[in-house]
Amino acid sequence: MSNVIAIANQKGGVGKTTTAVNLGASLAVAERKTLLVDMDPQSNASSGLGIRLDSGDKHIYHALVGECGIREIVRKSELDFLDVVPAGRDLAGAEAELYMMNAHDRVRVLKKILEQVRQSYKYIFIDCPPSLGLLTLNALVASDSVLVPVQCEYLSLEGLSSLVSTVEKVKESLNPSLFFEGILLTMVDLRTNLAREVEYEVRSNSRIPVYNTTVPRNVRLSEAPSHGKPIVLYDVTSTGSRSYLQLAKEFLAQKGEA
Amino acid sequence: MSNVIAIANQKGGVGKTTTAVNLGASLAVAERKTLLVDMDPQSNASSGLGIRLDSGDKHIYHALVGECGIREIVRKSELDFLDVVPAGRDLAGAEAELYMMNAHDRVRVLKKILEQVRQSYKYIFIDCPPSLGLLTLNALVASDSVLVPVQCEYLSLEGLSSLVSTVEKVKESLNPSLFFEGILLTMVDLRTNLAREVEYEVRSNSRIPVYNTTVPRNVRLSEAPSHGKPIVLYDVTSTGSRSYLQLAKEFLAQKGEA
Ligand SMILES: Nc1ncnc2c1ncn2[C@@H]1O[C@H](COP(=O)(O)OP(=O)(O)OP(=O)(O)O)[C@@H](O)[C@H]1O
Ligand SMILES: Nc1ncnc2c1ncn2[C@@H]1O[C@H](COP(=O)(O)OP(=O)(O)OP(=O)(O)O)[C@@H](O)[C@H]1O
Ligand SMILES: [Mg+2]
Ligand SMILES: [Mg+2]
Repeated sequence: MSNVIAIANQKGGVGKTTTAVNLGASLAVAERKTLLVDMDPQSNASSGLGIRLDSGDKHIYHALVGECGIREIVRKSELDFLDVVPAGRDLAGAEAELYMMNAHDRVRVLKKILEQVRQSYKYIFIDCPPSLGLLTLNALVASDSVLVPVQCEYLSLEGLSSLVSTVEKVKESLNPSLFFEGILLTMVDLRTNLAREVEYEVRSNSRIPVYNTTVPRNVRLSEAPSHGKPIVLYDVTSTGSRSYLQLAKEFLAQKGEA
Repeated sequence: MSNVIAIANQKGGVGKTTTAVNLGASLAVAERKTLLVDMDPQSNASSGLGIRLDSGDKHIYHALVGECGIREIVRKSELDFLDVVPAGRDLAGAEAELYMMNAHDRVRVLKKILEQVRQSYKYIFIDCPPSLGLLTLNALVASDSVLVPVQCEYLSLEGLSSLVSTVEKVKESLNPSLFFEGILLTMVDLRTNLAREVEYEVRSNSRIPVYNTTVPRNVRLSEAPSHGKPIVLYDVTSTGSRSYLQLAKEFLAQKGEA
């Protein structure tokens, strides 16, 4: 039985890609078969795992517009139990193409594509772009649940209510079984009052479960993508790596799998 | 003679809104008549200047879809020389509506709207969302130049080439006089090698001018939005405030206006 999880937050720069890559990699280290689907035209998740596309290479865009099947574009990562469906720049053109489809079909394209590979993976993570447009909507319709990274900053907190109301709308009309996996507090710098206040605010007011694990600000996490490696391969001793391994443990315990 | 400047970068969380709000406010303190147009459905620039919309209030979305004129929605800020055109959440629906227009018109809507107010302001800044979709395209077509905040991180550097190629395409086909105002390095933490390496990389390789002024990481900048105030009103003594006042000076000097 596989789980499809969208990693979404329309606020930019909150740690969606860092979480998709490093939670995926940590679950692979725990030998759970995991697939990471990059749905962001910036393709940071792809490059963060060392995948460089050549100009003719097919990627998620081509599967979305029906030019290839998903099995053709799945790639291996450096970790045995982690595969990747990469994105390329022309994914930015996908939204205009999806708008040409009818309203019913245009939000179910990714869901249909993932049905072809779901059974081969225990966990499938979808890295979403920083918006609530058609690419993110496709991810929410294709997913069983949503994991929401939240930076310990005021502006990140402010956007949470729009994300919650979007997920609730998707749940009502398009994907009734969609639920919130949890909120992950990222880039936590406990030296500042702001981070403590935001953490307190999220934990006491949130209707969504909040992971006990938090990810501290750790420069090794922002160095790792330039080496095309997840943190567990770049610097397993770092606080960043320990946090994501800890998150993987908490995630598996919640799934009754620890 | 007014200048319209888009503040754009599809990478999320790099300091677009923080720069739009605080460069705008610093120019207002220098008594240049300035307008800030919020084109991001997250409406962080609006709330960062203390503007809270009620459910019936009109905003930029309504001007884009032709339901009101822009003069009706211009609001005063706490600074005499700074006005704001706010955004609300339903701006997220604008892209779907713009796609229903023909390809020629759908990218020129904001340009036509701003022509009605251009002569009343010396500088008009447009805060863009973290994407290269229709809202950002409208901003690039409506603008004379583009100011690009870049966070001193690897992933932020990686996205720069897609932004440059998008701006060049807009310049070729839609807005021939568009030019790069400059790159602003933000959230610079000189304690880390990464920030120094990224700064060196940007200054030595960039075909776009890079401001001498950089903005250090400063928690007061991220506290200010929760008080609805630009940094110059929240804490004028902070390094964040001094940096944006310094940027305003450099910006004006480049315009021959110091
Ligand atoms: N815990 C952390 N400590 C330090 N840096 C971090 C941490 N998490 C992420 N980063 C860095 O912060 C930046 C933003 O993170 P990331 O790109 O993962 O966010 P995102 O939400 O995916 O952004 P976008 O909205 O553009 O997709 C990146 O440069 C990343 O390397
Ligand atoms: N120099 C700085 N020092 C510390 N925090 C900063 C600085 N500049 C911005 N921030 C904070 O970092 C976060 C990201 O900044 P901001 O929201 O301005 O980026 P953005 O590019 O507009 O994001 P988005 O892509 O979501 O529109 C915010 O919480 C902001 O308060
Ligand atoms: Mg990302
Ligand atoms: Mg912003």
